[in-house]
Amino acid sequence: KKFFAVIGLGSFGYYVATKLAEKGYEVIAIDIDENKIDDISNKVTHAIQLNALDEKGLKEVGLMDVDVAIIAIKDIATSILLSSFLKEDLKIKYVVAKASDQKHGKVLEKIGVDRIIYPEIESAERLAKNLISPSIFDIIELSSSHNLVEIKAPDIFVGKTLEEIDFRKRFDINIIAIKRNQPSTTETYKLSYEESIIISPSPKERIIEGDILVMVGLKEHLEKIEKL
Amino acid sequence: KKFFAVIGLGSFGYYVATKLAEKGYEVIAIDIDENKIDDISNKVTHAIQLNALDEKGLKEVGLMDVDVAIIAIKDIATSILLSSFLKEDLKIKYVVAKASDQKHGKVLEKIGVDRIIYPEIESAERLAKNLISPSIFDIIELSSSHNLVEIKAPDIFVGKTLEEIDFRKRFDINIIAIKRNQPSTTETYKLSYEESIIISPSPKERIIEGDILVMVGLKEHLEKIEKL
Ligand SMILES: Nc1ncnc2c1ncn2[C@@H]1O[C@H](COP(=O)(O)OP(=O)(O)OP(=O)(O)O)[C@@H](O)[C@H]1O
Ligand SMILES: Nc1ncnc2c1ncn2[C@@H]1O[C@H](COP(=O)(O)OP(=O)(O)OP(=O)(O)O)[C@@H](O)[C@H]1O
Repeated sequence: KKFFAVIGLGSFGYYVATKLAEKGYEVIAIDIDENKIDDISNKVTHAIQLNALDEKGLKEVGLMDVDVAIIAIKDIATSILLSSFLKEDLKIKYVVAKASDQKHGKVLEKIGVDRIIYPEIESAERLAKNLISPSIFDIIELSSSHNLVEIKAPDIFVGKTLEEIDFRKRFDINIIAIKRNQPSTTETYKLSYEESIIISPSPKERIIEGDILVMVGLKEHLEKIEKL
Repeated sequence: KKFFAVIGLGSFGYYVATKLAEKGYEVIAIDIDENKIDDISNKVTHAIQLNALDEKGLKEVGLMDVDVAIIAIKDIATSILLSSFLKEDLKIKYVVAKASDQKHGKVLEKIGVDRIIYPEIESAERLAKNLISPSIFDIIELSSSHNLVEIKAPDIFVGKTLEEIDFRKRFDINIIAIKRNQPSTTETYKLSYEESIIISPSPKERIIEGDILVMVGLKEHLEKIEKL
């Protein structure tokens, strides 16, 4: 299971750290401000007061062992120096950093940060799209009658093809994808970390033990499947 | 077509305003800072320098005529006073406000703001979910071979049922929804502003002129349909 570090505990960093910890992952949270450390200490694996530029300190708390580091500090200079240290010196495989604007983001990309987050820009674009025309996925989430759910394939489906099970006729639901665990063929966290996703599976697709079915349909119909 | 106002042009407000304007909507952008107004003036319908608490000024620029107002100011007191003015005095139908934290958000809800946005919290949750396991929709967006597209139904499909067209066999794609314009039965902007969405349509669903097909499939297959 992945081991995460979050450096910088403003709203963004705090919520990333606590969300991951809630889902059962090991999280080390770092901030220069002792109050932030006190607030979060019972919610994460380790909360440590440190300056993000204290390279010796970061090494001592075992930061090179993390799989993913998230830099949630606005200050451009600090985030650039820290990103470079985490990628180049500590060789952390996957580094995510929050950027205040495109200029900041471009520099982070150049020094090899794996993923840049622009919280305000992303929320702004989602809101604008949503005000113009609610997206299908928002509809599915907002719809009081429909749901999009993921469930582990019930035993009675294992070994059968989608066609044989005939989800639409029997349950009136649409399987829009199957998530399947397979040894990962790439090192990337971006798409298929230990998991491949079969989008829009063919009716001839045979279900394997452990498959996760991603389904859309009316709530009462989905509940029937969940009871199998 | 909807008429929007955005008050407060930090990153969040600036991007909401420019995104809406790019899509062809009328946008009035307001900020107390003249530099922000200069930066945005050629990108929106009207950019006006005003204090958000200047009720007389807001009335004079015609703010009561907007359909949707977006308050993108962090300061809690200002955003609360402004929200109350826009809902109670100007009777603006749909007001969206950015909130810095849950406490701020709760007060805005109490005074009737229609939708609260928490940019940092939302981006943090999306990132956390995405780091744990890329969601199907991120996969579809990130996948280099698959796409999720929406297209206006080609003439040759109008009047036919999905079954008759047989998308899967002929094109190997999955229609996960149909967006259809119908007179709106509710006043809400939240779900179906002039548009109903048929999720996971039945094979017997007949396509009407103007239907928007929401489809998932391999890029080259989707391109075939787009050429019809
Ligand atoms: N050099 C540093 N070392 C460690 N922590 C730092 C350093 N500089 C800033 N921080 C911490 O980073 C956190 C985030 O601060 P920042 O100024 O980036 O933005 P913010 O506006 O609080 O963030 P958000 O938008 O996520 O709410 C703060 O808790 C701060 O104490
Ligand atoms: N009373 C006011 N009237 C009009 N504009 C205001 C008022 N107070 C602040 N603003 C404007 O609101 C904008 C947003 O400022 P704010 O302090 O909320 O946050 P920000 O950190 O710049 O926002 P973001 O997180 O979106 O980048 C600024 O451009 C500022 O000039």
